[in-house]
Amino acid sequence: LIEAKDITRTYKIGTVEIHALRSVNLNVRQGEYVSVMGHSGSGKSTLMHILGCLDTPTSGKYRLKGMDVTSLSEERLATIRNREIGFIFQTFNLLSRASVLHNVELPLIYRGLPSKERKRKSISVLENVGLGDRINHHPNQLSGGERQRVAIARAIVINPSLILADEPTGNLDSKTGEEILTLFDEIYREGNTLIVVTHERYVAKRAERIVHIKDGSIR
Amino acid sequence: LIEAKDITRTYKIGTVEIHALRSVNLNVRQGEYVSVMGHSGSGKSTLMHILGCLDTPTSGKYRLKGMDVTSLSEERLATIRNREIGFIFQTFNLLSRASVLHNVELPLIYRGLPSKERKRKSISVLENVGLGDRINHHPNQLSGGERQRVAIARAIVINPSLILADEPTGNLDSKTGEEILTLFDEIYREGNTLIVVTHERYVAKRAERIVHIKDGSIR
Ligand SMILES: Nc1ncnc2c1ncn2[C@@H]1O[C@H](COP(=O)(O)OP(=O)(O)OP(=O)(O)O)[C@@H](O)[C@H]1O
Ligand SMILES: Nc1ncnc2c1ncn2[C@@H]1O[C@H](COP(=O)(O)OP(=O)(O)OP(=O)(O)O)[C@@H](O)[C@H]1O
Ligand SMILES: [Mg+2]
Ligand SMILES: [Mg+2]
Repeated sequence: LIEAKDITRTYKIGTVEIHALRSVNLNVRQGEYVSVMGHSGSGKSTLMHILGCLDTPTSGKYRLKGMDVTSLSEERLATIRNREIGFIFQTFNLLSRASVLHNVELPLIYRGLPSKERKRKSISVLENVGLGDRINHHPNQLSGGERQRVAIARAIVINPSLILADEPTGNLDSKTGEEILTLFDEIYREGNTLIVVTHERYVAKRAERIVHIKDGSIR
Repeated sequence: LIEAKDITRTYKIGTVEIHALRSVNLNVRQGEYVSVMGHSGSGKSTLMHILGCLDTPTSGKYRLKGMDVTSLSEERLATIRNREIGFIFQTFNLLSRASVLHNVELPLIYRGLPSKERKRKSISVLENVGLGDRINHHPNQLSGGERQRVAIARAIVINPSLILADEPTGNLDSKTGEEILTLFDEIYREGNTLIVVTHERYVAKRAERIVHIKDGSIR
């Protein structure tokens, strides 16, 4: 599914160059469950954004489902993101002026689902993450872990074939974290692909294999 | 140092009442190191905001250093916050348009420290959290764990007598987390008071005792 070859990503701050990713190679098969670990600042989120078509590498090639992503138009990339990929951001990225329900409905609105069906799907997934009684709250009326779960719900409501989760349990106690991992297991059993960045070993161990990143390189 | 008596905090969403804290009693002595654990949504951040004079309880009494906080003016509360309390927010709350260095200098600017000294102190504390080479970045040019460490640096640069840390290692790998805990140990050895909310057991075990919160109550 994923073939990332010699991916390099460099940022420039003034005259200083930061090599966030250095010639990274990563292959992930359809239906695989991979976890990614590494120190703070080692390049995990940068890698995830490139895999999720949210950022382009400075150099290197990224093929997703056989398509060379670096050669696609912005519209085509947006379509792939909306249809194929469920991205859970490390910092959630919720709409602060919309309700929890509306935040989760948003990807279904983009897909043209009728109102009744998208409400039903959204409420169902919010109940699955334990937020059935928070659907009318706004993000600033939620706890940190509740916001994280809204971000998770929004990513999985479209039944994506690829889940990219960036520290999905960083704000969750282990019991609530286990509930999320149980959901991920279900998604995995249905033949979908999961890549989960985590700093918690109990989360990493649920995957088939663990990829380690250090200073922008996969070891 | 802290005497919280019958603290209740209720939120209203439409007609629904949410009992975030229910008659919570908590005493913390000067120089104590306490950790707080509990499920997502159990009331930990709500409690921390009240202890940090950032929120007022719906009912109950909160005495800090013998003063009845609920009877103080907003100016007096602001002074206490700026001088006595280092608050590390679960969602960081950094100024996005200011550099990392400026974010950490801010509390020292409020205290009237001269520019040379506050730069020196800020750079020193940023080096202590491993961000010496990130001082000119803006928060959106940092990783999640780097932003968390800026929030930590900003809280400790004033040498506060009370540290309130809300999930300070949520975005940190265990090695970087240990470096932060080592800093906390130093602050503790100097006779200061620490209250640390965490969902990670290795963090909680560093404290003298663990307080458990469930559905807004301390068990
Ligand atoms: N402004 C608000 N309006 C309404 N409800 C709120 C508000 N802020 C928090 N809540 C609710 O109060 C409860 C306690 O929130 P709090 O942030 O204290 O939880 P927490 O223990 O810190 O959770 P987490 O571990 O997820 O950060 C949550 O269920 C939340 O939905
Ligand atoms: N926009 C940017 N401009 C400059 N440097 C950046 C930018 N974004 C990230 N960086 C730097 O690139 C490095 C990698 O960042 P990344 O967010 O991928 O790390 P990470 O592994 O996800 O870390 P964490 O575990 O703390 O979330 C970091 O050292 C960071 O400072
Ligand atoms: Mg990251
Ligand atoms: Mg919280």
